[in-house]
Amino acid sequence: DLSTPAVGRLSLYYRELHRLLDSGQTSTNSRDLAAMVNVSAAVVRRDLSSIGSVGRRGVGYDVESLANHIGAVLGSGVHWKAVMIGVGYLGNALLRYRGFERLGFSLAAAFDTDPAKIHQVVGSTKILPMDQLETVLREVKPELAILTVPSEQAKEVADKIVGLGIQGILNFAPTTLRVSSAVAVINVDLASELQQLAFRIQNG
Amino acid sequence: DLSTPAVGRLSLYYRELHRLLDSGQTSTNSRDLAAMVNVSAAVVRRDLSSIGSVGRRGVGYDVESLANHIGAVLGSGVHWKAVMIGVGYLGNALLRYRGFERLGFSLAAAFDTDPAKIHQVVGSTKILPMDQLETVLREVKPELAILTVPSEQAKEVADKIVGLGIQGILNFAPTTLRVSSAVAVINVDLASELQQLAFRIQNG
Ligand SMILES: NC(=O)c1ccc[n+]([C@@H]2O[C@H](COP(=O)([O-])OP(=O)(O)OC[C@H]3O[C@@H](n4cnc5c(N)ncnc54)[C@H](O)[C@@H]3O)[C@@H](O)[C@H]2O)c1
Ligand SMILES: NC(=O)c1ccc[n+]([C@@H]2O[C@H](COP(=O)([O-])OP(=O)(O)OC[C@H]3O[C@@H](n4cnc5c(N)ncnc54)[C@H](O)[C@@H]3O)[C@@H](O)[C@H]2O)c1
Repeated sequence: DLSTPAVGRLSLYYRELHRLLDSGQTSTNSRDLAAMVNVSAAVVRRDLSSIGSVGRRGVGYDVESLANHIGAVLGSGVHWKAVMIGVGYLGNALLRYRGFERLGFSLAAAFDTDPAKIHQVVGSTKILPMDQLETVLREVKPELAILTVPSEQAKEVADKIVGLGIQGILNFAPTTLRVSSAVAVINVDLASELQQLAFRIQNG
Repeated sequence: DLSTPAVGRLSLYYRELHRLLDSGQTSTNSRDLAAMVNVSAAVVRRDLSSIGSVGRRGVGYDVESLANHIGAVLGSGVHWKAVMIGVGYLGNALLRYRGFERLGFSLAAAFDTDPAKIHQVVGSTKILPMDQLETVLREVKPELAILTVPSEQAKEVADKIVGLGIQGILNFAPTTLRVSSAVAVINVDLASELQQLAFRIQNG
């Protein structure tokens, strides 16, 4: 079983291996990979052996096969469909980010309650009214949802999308969602990240 | 010594206590606080006793004094000054977010290399050209920087701001910054968060 920090590191190795692939490098070793993500070489070797990848002594790892193996473990081979609920300032920025597509995530649709936003296209995604949520989710069957609505609305929206089969929520509203434990929720609280940064500086 | 997950939880307790304050509630207990952030009551009690806050049996915690104590531990009492480098889609959204101010962080200035953006005001922050970075940082002496430039530029910009006294960087560019260990760096890789979510669904 992989811990959350280990999964986070695998995803960073995956990102750096793809950067190496783009630059034409075919092999790497745990020391170099460690330097790319600011961890020790021992941590890299432990993470990779926990998913069954052992480097060849003196040669290291083949970049392409290691990237493919990590991708399979992380589920990047699978084509994930996501929807976004709430296309305000943050939603608008996230819809234009190419980083999600590169990992195999496609934003199938976006929804908002603001009549002025309906039928606009942001990035390559069309904004639909919330009264089409049910029809679209039954048809498209996305696994994931990105929640970028105001905090006060987050709970109600989360309940709605879980009821329509969403299995995982990436929540940006600074509030705790209480949904069925069968649904995976990852919270990104950006103000709390800045607070963590201040704490680290204060405690040196 | 507080671990990173514990600091993260304290920041969530802080958020929820302020929500209680806003609604006029004066006391709470570890069971209620636990439910608000989806952890067990035992974890709450352990976290709070590690910063010297012990509830009174049967009465619990005084909301205001607990919030103030956690705020002091997290450094929220101190007035932190931050600058932003790179005001594109993501920077534009973050400059409009009120969540940072509420925790005592003020965005003193924002910088960009795009001439079309210079002297625009976003939220309440004016966008300045990069050739004013040195003058402004020497005058304002911000401790923190939010980095929202493209990955290819992140390293060069990070070196510049560290050279001008920045002590902490909140980095959104999906690349690892190698700066002096005296500087605190927190990386937010949103694509990797989505990958974590997919991993959790795939591994149930
Ligand atoms: N702006 C940021 O950079 C930032 C940073 C951190 C966290 N957040 C959080 O992310 C969320 C979005 O922030 P924002 O700045 O984009 O806010 P915003 O007000 O600009 O956008 C919210 C959007 O949600 C829509 N909406 C409201 N209720 C809805 C509902 N029930 N169903 C569907 N759509 C609905 C609104 O019409 C609007 O377009 C908030 O919870 C905020 O606290 C934002
Ligand atoms: N858009 C998103 O939601 C999102 C999500 C996750 C991560 N990111 C990451 O955040 C960063 C910003 O993303 P974005 O979508 O806002 O990109 P963007 O291209 O819209 O904005 C980048 C801004 O940085 C400015 N810039 C470029 N070089 C600079 C330099 N040397 N000094 C100062 N300013 C400079 C540009 O003029 C532009 O305004 C990128 O690294 C991206 O990978 C963005």
